[in-house]
Amino acid sequence: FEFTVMVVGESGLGKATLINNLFLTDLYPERHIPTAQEKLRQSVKIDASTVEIEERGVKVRLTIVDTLGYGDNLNGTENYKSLSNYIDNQFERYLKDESGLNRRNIADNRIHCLLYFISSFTRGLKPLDIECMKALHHKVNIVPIIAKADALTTIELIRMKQTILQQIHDNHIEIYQIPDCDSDEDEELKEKNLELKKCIPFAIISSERTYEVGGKHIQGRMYPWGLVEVENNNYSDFLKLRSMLIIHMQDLQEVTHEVYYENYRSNKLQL
Amino acid sequence: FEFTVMVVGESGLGKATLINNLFLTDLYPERHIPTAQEKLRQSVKIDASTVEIEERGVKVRLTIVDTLGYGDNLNGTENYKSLSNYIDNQFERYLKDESGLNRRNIADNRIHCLLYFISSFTRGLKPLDIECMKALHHKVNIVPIIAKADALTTIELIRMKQTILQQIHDNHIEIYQIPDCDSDEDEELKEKNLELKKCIPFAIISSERTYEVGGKHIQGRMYPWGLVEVENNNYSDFLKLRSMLIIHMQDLQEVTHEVYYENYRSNKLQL
Ligand SMILES: Nc1nc2c(ncn2[C@@H]2O[C@H](COP(=O)(O)OP(=O)(O)O)[C@@H](O)[C@H]2O)c(=O)[nH]1
Ligand SMILES: Nc1nc2c(ncn2[C@@H]2O[C@H](COP(=O)(O)OP(=O)(O)O)[C@@H](O)[C@H]2O)c(=O)[nH]1
Repeated sequence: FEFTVMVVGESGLGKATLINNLFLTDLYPERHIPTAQEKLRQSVKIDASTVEIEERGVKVRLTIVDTLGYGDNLNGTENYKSLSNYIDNQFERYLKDESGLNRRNIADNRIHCLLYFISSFTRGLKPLDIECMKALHHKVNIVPIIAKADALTTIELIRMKQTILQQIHDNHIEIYQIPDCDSDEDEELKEKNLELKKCIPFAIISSERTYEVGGKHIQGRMYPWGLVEVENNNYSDFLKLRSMLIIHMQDLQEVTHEVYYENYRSNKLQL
Repeated sequence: FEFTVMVVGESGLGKATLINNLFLTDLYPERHIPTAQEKLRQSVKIDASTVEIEERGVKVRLTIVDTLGYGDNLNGTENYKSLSNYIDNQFERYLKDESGLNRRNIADNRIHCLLYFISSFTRGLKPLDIECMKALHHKVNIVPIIAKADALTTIELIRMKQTILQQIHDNHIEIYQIPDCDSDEDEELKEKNLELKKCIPFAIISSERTYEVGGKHIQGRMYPWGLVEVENNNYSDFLKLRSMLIIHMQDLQEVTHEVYYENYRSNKLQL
C-alpha cells in the first residue's frame, strides 16, 4: 500500500508536529529551520520523506511531501506554481511508467491527499489560500485543516469553519468529498462517517509532548491555564482526521487515479 | 496632550482588540473587515481615529493610526512603503506648520509610537517584519509586541522572545529603548521600570469579553480548557505594556520630536 500526503501551509503552523502525531513517527529529526534571511531568498522547497508504518495490520509505505517556505517569501504566486508543477511531475512519471514495458510494478508517487493548513489567526481563508486551492483542486484531493485551533474559542471556531466553507463555496473550490458509507455497512460506521463529513475543515491541535495525568499518558499542550489534550474531541478534530485518513485511504487513492490522473492523461494526450 | 500610536501587523492579530483594551474605548464600532478578494486588490489602507481619554487625571487626545491590509496582499515591499510615506507626511505637515506664521498652536500628528504586532505562530520575526522594521526604525519609536501569546506555552514564549531579540540585534534594528528612571525616583518605580525593560517584546493576550468570576469582572478568553485572563501577569504582559505607555508617554513624544523629527528636518533642509 503506497500512500503519499502533501503538506501545505505557512511555516510554524504545526505541520511537522501533526504529521508526527498522525503517524506516530519522528519524520523530521534533522529538519533545517530556515532563518528569516533564507526564507526571503528561497522559493518553495519540496522535500519527500518515506517511512513504513502499519495501520490496522496493513503495511503502508507512507510518503510525506513537505513544502518548506510556502507563503514565506514576498512573492505570492510562485508558491503554488511549484506545488502544481510537482504534482504534475508525479503524474508524468506515472504516465511514462504506465506506457513503458514493465507495467506490473509501477511505483505510485502521485499525491493522494493534500493537507492544506489554514492559520487560525485570520478570519477565514487568506488570498493566497484561495489562489492556491483554485490552482490545485483539479489535480489533488484537498483536505482543509484549521491549524493551531487552540487559539480559537468555541464560538470563534464555529464561525471560522462557517466562513471557510462559505469562501470555498463562493470561489467554486472543490475540496475532497468524504464518500458515503455503503448501505450495507453497520449503523455505527455510518454514524461515524456522517460525523466526519460534518466536521470539515478539521480543527487541529497537535503536540510533541505527553504528560502523565492520572496514570495515563496524554498528548497535549501544557499552558499555565490548563492542559489542552490533542485527542479530546471537544477540543480538537485530530482523532477525526486520523480516522478519515485511515478509513478512506483507498478512496483517496482511487479518486486520484480515476479522476485527477485521468484528467492529466487526457489533457496530455490531446496536446 | 496629543499622543499618536500607529498599529502595524497582519489582519487578525488582535490589534483592534488590544487598542480597545488598552484605552478602554470601542474605537472601531463600524470597522469594515475586508474579504479575501478585497485584501488581494488593495494596498495598505491607513486610517486614523481620534478619541479623548483621561489617564491619571490628564486629558489625552489619543489618535490611533490603523494600517489595514498590512501583510495581506502578495506584494511585500508595498506594505511598509505606505507606512514610511505616511510617517514622513506627518513630519512634513509639522515642518510646514513650524515654519509658518502661527507657530504657537501647531497640531502634532506625528507618530509617537508604533506598536508592531508579531505573529506568535512563527518562530520569530518574518522576513516582512525585519524589512519593515529596518525601513522604519529611524523614523519612529518601534515597540514590538508578540500577538496572541495564548498560543504559546511558557517555554515557547521564552524562546520566542529570545529569538526576536537576537534577530533585532543581528539586523541592527533599533527599537524603542525604555529610559532609566531618574536616580531620585523611589525604589519601587525603579524596580517596576527595570521589569518593563526586561519584558520586551511584550507578549500580549487581549479580549473584548469579560466574565464574572467570584464577583469580579475579569477580561479574558474563555476556552473549554480554562479562562485566560488578560490582566494576569503570569499569562500576558498587557498590564506592563499599558504601564509603559502611560509612564513613558512624554518620553515617546520627546524622542520623536528631538530625534526622528530632527532627522527628517535636517535631511529635508540638506536637499
Ligand atoms: N498553539 C499551538 N502550537 C502548536 C500546535 N502544533 C504545533 N505547535 C507548535 O508550533 C511550533 C511549530 O511547529 P512545527 O510543527 O515545527 O510547524 P511547521 O513549520 O508548520 O512544520 C512548535 O513550537 C510546535 O510546538 C498546535 O496545535 N497549537
Ligand atoms: N487567541 C487570541 N485571539 C485574540 C486575541 N486578541 C484578539 N483575538 C481574536 O482575534 C480576532 C481578530 O481580532 P482583531 O482585534 O479584530 O484583529 P485585527 O485584525 O488585528 O485588528 C478576534 O476574533 C479576536 O477575538 C488574543 O490575545 N488571543
